[in-house]
Amino acid sequence: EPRILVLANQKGGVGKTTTAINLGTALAAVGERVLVIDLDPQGNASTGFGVERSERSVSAYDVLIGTRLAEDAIVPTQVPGLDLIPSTMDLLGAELELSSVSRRSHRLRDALHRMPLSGHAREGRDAAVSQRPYSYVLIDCPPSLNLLTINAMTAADSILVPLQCEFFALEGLSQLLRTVERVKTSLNPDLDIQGIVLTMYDKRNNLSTQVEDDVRSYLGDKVYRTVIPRNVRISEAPSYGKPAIVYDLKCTGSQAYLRLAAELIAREKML
Amino acid sequence: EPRILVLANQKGGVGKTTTAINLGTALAAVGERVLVIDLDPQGNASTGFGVERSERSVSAYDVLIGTRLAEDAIVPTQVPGLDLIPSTMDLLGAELELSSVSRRSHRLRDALHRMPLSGHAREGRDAAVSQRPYSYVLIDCPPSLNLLTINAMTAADSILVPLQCEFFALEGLSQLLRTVERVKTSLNPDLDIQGIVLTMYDKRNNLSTQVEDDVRSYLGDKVYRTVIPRNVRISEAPSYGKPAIVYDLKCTGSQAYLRLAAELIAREKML
Ligand SMILES: Nc1ncnc2c1ncn2[C@@H]1O[C@H](COP(=O)(O)OP(=O)(O)OP(=O)(O)O)[C@@H](O)[C@H]1O
Ligand SMILES: Nc1ncnc2c1ncn2[C@@H]1O[C@H](COP(=O)(O)OP(=O)(O)OP(=O)(O)O)[C@@H](O)[C@H]1O
Ligand SMILES: [Mg+2]
Ligand SMILES: [Mg+2]
Repeated sequence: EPRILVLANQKGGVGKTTTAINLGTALAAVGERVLVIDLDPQGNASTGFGVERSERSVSAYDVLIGTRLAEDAIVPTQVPGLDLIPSTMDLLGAELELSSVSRRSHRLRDALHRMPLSGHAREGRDAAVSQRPYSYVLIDCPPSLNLLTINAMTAADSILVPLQCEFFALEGLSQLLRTVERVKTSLNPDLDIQGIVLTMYDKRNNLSTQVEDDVRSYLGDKVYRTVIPRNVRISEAPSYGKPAIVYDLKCTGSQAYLRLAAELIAREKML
Repeated sequence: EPRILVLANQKGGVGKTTTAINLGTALAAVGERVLVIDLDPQGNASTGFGVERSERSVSAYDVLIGTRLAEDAIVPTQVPGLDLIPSTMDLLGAELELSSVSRRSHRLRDALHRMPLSGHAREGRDAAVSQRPYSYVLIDCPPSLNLLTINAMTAADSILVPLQCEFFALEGLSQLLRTVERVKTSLNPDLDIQGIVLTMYDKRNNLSTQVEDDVRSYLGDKVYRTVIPRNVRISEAPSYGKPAIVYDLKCTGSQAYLRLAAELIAREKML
């Protein structure tokens, strides 16, 4: 069974999508089989993997609404061993469309349970989608605690929280932790915080160090030792439709995401 | 009648709150009377003005739901001439609570129309809230196109779009412009784009210049000449509960927001 991790934080612009793309790519680079699910109507994760809008004929929206099976939405990406369920703007309407449907918070969980997570391609769809089962599923979420994020939290084993080293991002952390508790009590008792990843860390500025000290003293070992530095190559990569690791493997950002993948695998083994 | 401007962009972390706080403060500094409405459940604008959670007993939530009048929610801030309608996490529940209420998209518009926008303080509430009428109302929104943002767009005369100089932020612009058209046709025919403000501009990196060139060639005069530079003093200020202009008037970020206020006033005169 794959480990299902959700990248969640209602604070905007903290690095959820960048982490889903580059952690996913790094995990695939070390031999794991990865499925990334883009649950954000903005579709930044889909764009970051170079999947054009025209290639998203079946998407996460169809899976949530139930008109398509999850495996029908899977597309291969340029990263060997990493597949994607892309997103379209239709997701904007999902919350309203599902408002009176039963088990509306469980739509994604139910869809993934029905899917043989071996990632097998549909007949003739795309032989490139390899037959090996997924070991990791990463779900990218929009910046809010809406039905899409609740669906992701209900489907997931655990939450990876990207945390920008800024004051406003720190302020939102307690709100996020409270929401996790609520989802754990009412929808998904197995849900826990897998870890907190500090992103856009700038060692030249005091604020980053202050936020790091605060978070480590407050959450201890839950905070990853690996810290992702602010690195312009990371923000350039999506304009080429490539993960940073593919665009510039040697840059400090890519190297940090490779270390993050190694630390994640080590932490998972300890569970 | 005050000009009602909404700071909207569904892309997260682009500088909506920072612009609401510092543009508002800059407008007050040159003699305008300003009301900032915090419509984001995160409550970052309220925190950025130093209004503690304990001082938010009446908030934007109560105004939207209709249990309190808008003027009951107004609190003065440390900035002379600038008042605030604060936000609390209750706003997270507003969308669901209003889902079957009539005119649910017009709740904020109707509440502001009932309020004598002279900002008069309730009996004995707080004489510090001055008697002069507001000339500007700025509404800060969450990073999504949900009912809260739709309420703000329905109540507003015009939209000011903070745009981070990054690829993903550029990708979201066309989605935002489409939503504005939809709100204009169905809810608020007067709504227009007042302008686009480039934020977190870093002249050392090509991406910022590329995004600027793209946006100026695509939207021409709608894009403000004033560009807000990336400046660490801006992100430090909220941890002291102060606008950057109060925290460090001389820094490049504060100076840019003062120029932005001057350009905004000049553009408004041209209308
Ligand atoms: N380590 C980094 N160094 C430099 N830029 C970064 C880094 N991580 C992310 N970015 C850039 O910062 C911006 C915000 O990151 P990203 O879009 O991944 O955040 P998000 O949390 O997914 O945003 P949203 O809340 O809108 O979904 C993007 O333009 C991205 O390219
Ligand atoms: N010009 C700037 N220079 C440096 N840091 C900035 C600048 N503008 C904003 N920031 C910082 O970047 C982060 C994002 O800005 P802000 O919170 O204002 O964006 P937002 O669009 O309101 O985010 P959200 O989508 O979560 O509401 C904040 O931590 C803020 O302090
Ligand atoms: Mg994202
Ligand atoms: Mg904000």
